[in-house]
Amino acid sequence: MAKIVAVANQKGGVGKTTTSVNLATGVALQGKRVLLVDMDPQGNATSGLGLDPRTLQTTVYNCLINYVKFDDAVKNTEVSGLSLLPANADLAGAEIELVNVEEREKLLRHFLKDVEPLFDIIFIDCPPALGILTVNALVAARSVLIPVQCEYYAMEGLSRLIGSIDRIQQSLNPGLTIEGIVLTMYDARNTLARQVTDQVRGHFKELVYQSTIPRNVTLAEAPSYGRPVLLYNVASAGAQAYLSLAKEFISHGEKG
Amino acid sequence: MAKIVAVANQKGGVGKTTTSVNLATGVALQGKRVLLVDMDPQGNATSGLGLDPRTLQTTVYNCLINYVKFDDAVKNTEVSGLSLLPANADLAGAEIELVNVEEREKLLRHFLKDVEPLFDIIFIDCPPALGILTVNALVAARSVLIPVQCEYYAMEGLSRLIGSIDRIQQSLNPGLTIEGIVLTMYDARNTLARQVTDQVRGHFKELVYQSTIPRNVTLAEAPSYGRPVLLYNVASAGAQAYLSLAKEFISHGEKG
Ligand SMILES: Nc1ncnc2c1ncn2[C@@H]1O[C@H](COP(=O)(O)OP(=O)(O)OP(=O)(O)O)[C@@H](O)[C@H]1O
Ligand SMILES: Nc1ncnc2c1ncn2[C@@H]1O[C@H](COP(=O)(O)OP(=O)(O)OP(=O)(O)O)[C@@H](O)[C@H]1O
Ligand SMILES: [Mg+2]
Ligand SMILES: [Mg+2]
Repeated sequence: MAKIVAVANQKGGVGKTTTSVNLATGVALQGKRVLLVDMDPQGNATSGLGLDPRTLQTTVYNCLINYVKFDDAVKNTEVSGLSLLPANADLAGAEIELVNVEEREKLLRHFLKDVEPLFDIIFIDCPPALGILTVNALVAARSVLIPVQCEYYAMEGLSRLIGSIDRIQQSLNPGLTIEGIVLTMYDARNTLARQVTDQVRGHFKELVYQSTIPRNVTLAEAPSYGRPVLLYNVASAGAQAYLSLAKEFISHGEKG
Repeated sequence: MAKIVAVANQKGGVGKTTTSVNLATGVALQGKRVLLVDMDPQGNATSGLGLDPRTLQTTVYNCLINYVKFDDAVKNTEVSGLSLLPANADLAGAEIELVNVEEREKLLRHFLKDVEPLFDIIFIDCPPALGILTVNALVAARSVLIPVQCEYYAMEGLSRLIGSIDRIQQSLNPGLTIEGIVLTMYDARNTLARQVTDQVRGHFKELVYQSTIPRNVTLAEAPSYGRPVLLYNVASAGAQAYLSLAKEFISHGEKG
């Protein structure tokens, strides 16, 4: 049984895709068999791993809506051990098309049932909303990894996200837990980042990973080359932070 | 007739709320009567102007769904000349509740008909998605102001946004135009920001405002005090950039 982890936060631009792409890469480089599912119509995880969403014929959308087989949609990436189920703008149609579909929240969970045995870990990158796509990810997942940007609006939105996760636990997915909270875009020079970090660590305690991701321009440059930062510039502060997060993520899992 | 401008971009965290709050403030300080409508269930524009979304009894949601009058929901702000139609998490329910409502895309447009005569300019802050809330804003508005973060993923998403605006023009709102594109979080020290700026200016030419908003921590600090940056620290680079954008926005409008 694969460990299925949704990377979610309805606040925009907090580092969901950057965390999905680089943590999945870091975990694959430790020898695990990893799948990254891109559930965002923007297709940022897809382009962050070197594919152009506009050229793809089959994506996660076709798997969920047109019963296309996993094997016909999954793509290899430059990272050995990491596969990608890509997304493109077609996925935006799902919001409307799924409205009257029976068990529309469980489509991804059902689809991944046959896929799980092939992987050790499945990550799902979510869009910045709590709509049907994110709900599908939260129902398919066993846990949620929450990136939190070290800024005020991102911190403010955290309690609403935790509330939504609670509601999913009570109704559609009782086994859902919080995998962890990762602090992103931390800039040691500014007091706001330190204040947010203290508040989040103070409130969520051991749920917060020790590894903090610094604000580091290499992380923003890597996607323009279609490569995870670990392949683009492994010596950078951003790459090193995601390597350390990957190690922490794996050791958390082993403790069970 | 008020000028109604939607501030939209489905990419998350590009500075939609920061631009809505600070541009609306800058324009009000130039003597215009301004309304800011918060159409994001996160309620960031609401808290950025000093109100706690969780304590509000009536918001834009009640105006659209329960026929609450504008006067019973609108709030004054610390900025003279700037009023706010606030939002809170109730608005997230609208996605589901409006599904079978006749003319669900036009609710905000109809609601603002009676409100327009009271203001010179109405800004609408949009959530990071192209769902029913953003569509309502694009149908109510006469133009769209697009913040673009000077980074790769934000630039990549621009063509999809322009495509969506075209589709709204052809179907629901033929008069919709692009008010302008504002480059945000520009960091002169990094090549990526310069590359993105050159590409966006090269492609969209005079649609791009001369005023560029620098990455400036004061802009991220101001919301934690519930104040627009122009009241929090008017001498900061961020505040000065939004003042210059406000002047440019007004002079664009006068040229018609
Ligand atoms: N630690 C970091 N340091 C510097 N830049 C970063 C960092 N993490 C992410 N970025 C950049 O910040 C922007 C936002 O990150 P990203 O797109 O990963 O967030 P997201 O939460 O996935 O956004 P969305 O809500 O649109 O899905 C991107 O341009 C990305 O390259
Ligand atoms: N020019 C800037 N310099 C530094 N920080 C900024 C700047 N503009 C915005 N920020 C900060 O970056 C974060 C994202 O900005 P903001 O919330 O305005 O984006 P948004 O597009 O409204 O996000 P969402 O997609 O969630 O609605 C916020 O924490 C904000 O305070
Ligand atoms: Mg993303
Ligand atoms: Mg916003």
